[in-house]
Amino acid sequence: MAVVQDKDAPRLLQALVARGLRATRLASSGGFLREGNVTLLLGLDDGRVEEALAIIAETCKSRQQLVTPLSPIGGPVDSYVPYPIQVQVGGATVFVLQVERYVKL
Amino acid sequence: MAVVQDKDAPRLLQALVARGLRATRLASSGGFLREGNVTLLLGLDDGRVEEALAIIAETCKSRQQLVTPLSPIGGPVDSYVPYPIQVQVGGATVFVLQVERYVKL
Amino acid sequence: MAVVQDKDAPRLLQALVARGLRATRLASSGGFLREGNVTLLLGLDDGRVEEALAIIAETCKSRQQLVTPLSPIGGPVDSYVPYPIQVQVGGATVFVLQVERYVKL
Ligand SMILES: Nc1ncnc2c1ncn2[C@@H]1O[C@@H]2COP(=O)(O)O[C@H]3[C@@H](O)[C@H](n4cnc5c(N)ncnc54)O[C@@H]3COP(=O)(O)O[C@H]2[C@H]1O
Ligand SMILES: Nc1ncnc2c1ncn2[C@@H]1O[C@@H]2COP(=O)(O)O[C@H]3[C@@H](O)[C@H](n4cnc5c(N)ncnc54)O[C@@H]3COP(=O)(O)O[C@H]2[C@H]1O
Ligand SMILES: Nc1ncnc2c1ncn2[C@@H]1O[C@@H]2COP(=O)(O)O[C@H]3[C@@H](O)[C@H](n4cnc5c(N)ncnc54)O[C@@H]3COP(=O)(O)O[C@H]2[C@H]1O
Repeated sequence: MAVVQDKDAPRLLQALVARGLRATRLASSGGFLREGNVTLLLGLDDGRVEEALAIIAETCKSRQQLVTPLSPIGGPVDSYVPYPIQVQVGGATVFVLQVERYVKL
Repeated sequence: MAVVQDKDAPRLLQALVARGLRATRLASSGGFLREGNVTLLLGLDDGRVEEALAIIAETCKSRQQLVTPLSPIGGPVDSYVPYPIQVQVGGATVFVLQVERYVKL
Repeated sequence: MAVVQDKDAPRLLQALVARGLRATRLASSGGFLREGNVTLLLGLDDGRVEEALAIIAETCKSRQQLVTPLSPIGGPVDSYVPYPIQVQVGGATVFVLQVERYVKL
């Protein structure tokens, strides 16, 4: 499962399809910034995981962005004054899970 | 992966972010009641699973609710007359899956 | 996790609920055709996986469909002329994952 930026998702899907790699796209949003992003479910043969990771690395560039979080990180909610902070977004967060069985009906 | 009530999701996300735990939010709905709920994807270090479960338990209270399911449970569809039943909702349903590899690109 | 066609999802959910099998529905879309489909998260006891697979097989019929993909498969984007191709859709794609722990809060 790979969580990627909204902006990078179309190019990533096109690159995966071009290599015959299958994917399902789920709309999602980040827990911290609450902005929309994309979670992709990729069912891959063991031998093609590295290839998929390389495609994700090529198409999902990581970059700096100035953002203002909606709520305090750890402090009390009522005395919170929102202020912009610099975070590293883009890139991709990938979880590789072992599939016990793959069934095509 | 944790399935929680719509109403509990914002407080749960805030509590997770406050402890520096990362999460991705997916819009979902229940198979039985067909009401909207929230599925959270939490990539956690092995050592922080208990802490995350404790945060989920604190913020997602389980409660009784009177509901009318849209379709029959097991019986024929055409002779179905909807009637309210008491179900236990809220709380959270959590599936802990072993992640083989975690890759940050 | 089972990826099924939009059209088959309501009947599949009804059949699962009728047998007391629990499910969560996530809105999704296909990587290739970019059409909406449905991803179901089914938390099942080990002994009921076969039963769930049989229900999915019965309710999700696979069929031929004429479609025109939005973008080229592998070739250059600028010289692409969309043309209809015959693909096999419907059916279901199921990933069975081992759950290490199931927690109900
Ligand atoms: N408590 C905190 N304090 C300071 N900065 C924080 C923070 N939590 C997140 N950030 C920063 O904000 C960016 C966006 O996080 P968000 O949770 O909205 O959006 C996240 C989230 O949807 C997903 N994600 C990342 N790690 C995850 C994990 N372990 N589990 C589940 N989802 C994850 O990927 C998106 C992008 O993550 P990425 O790491 O590239 O970028 C993160 C990170 O640089
Ligand atoms: N066949 C049935 N007969 C009688 N009562 C039934 C039933 N199926 C469900 N219920 C009751 O209705 C509540 C809502 O179920 P729903 O499927 O809409 O919404 C569910 C579903 O989206 C998800 N969920 C629970 N267990 C799951 C599982 N094993 N696999 C996937 N999703 C699950 O968590 C939500 C809340 O579940 P929770 O257990 O707290 O609460 C459930 C349960 O108390
Ligand atoms: N590169 C390609 N070249 C030619 N034909 C291609 C192709 N990629 C997909 N197709 C065909 O198009 C149908 C729809 O694919 P889509 O990606 O939109 O929608 C897919 C996708 O959302 C999901 N899916 C299938 N296999 C998957 C996998 N390994 N990983 C993740 N999602 C998968 O299930 C949906 C239905 O898949 P299904 O196999 O029944 O049907 C597929 C397949 O017959």
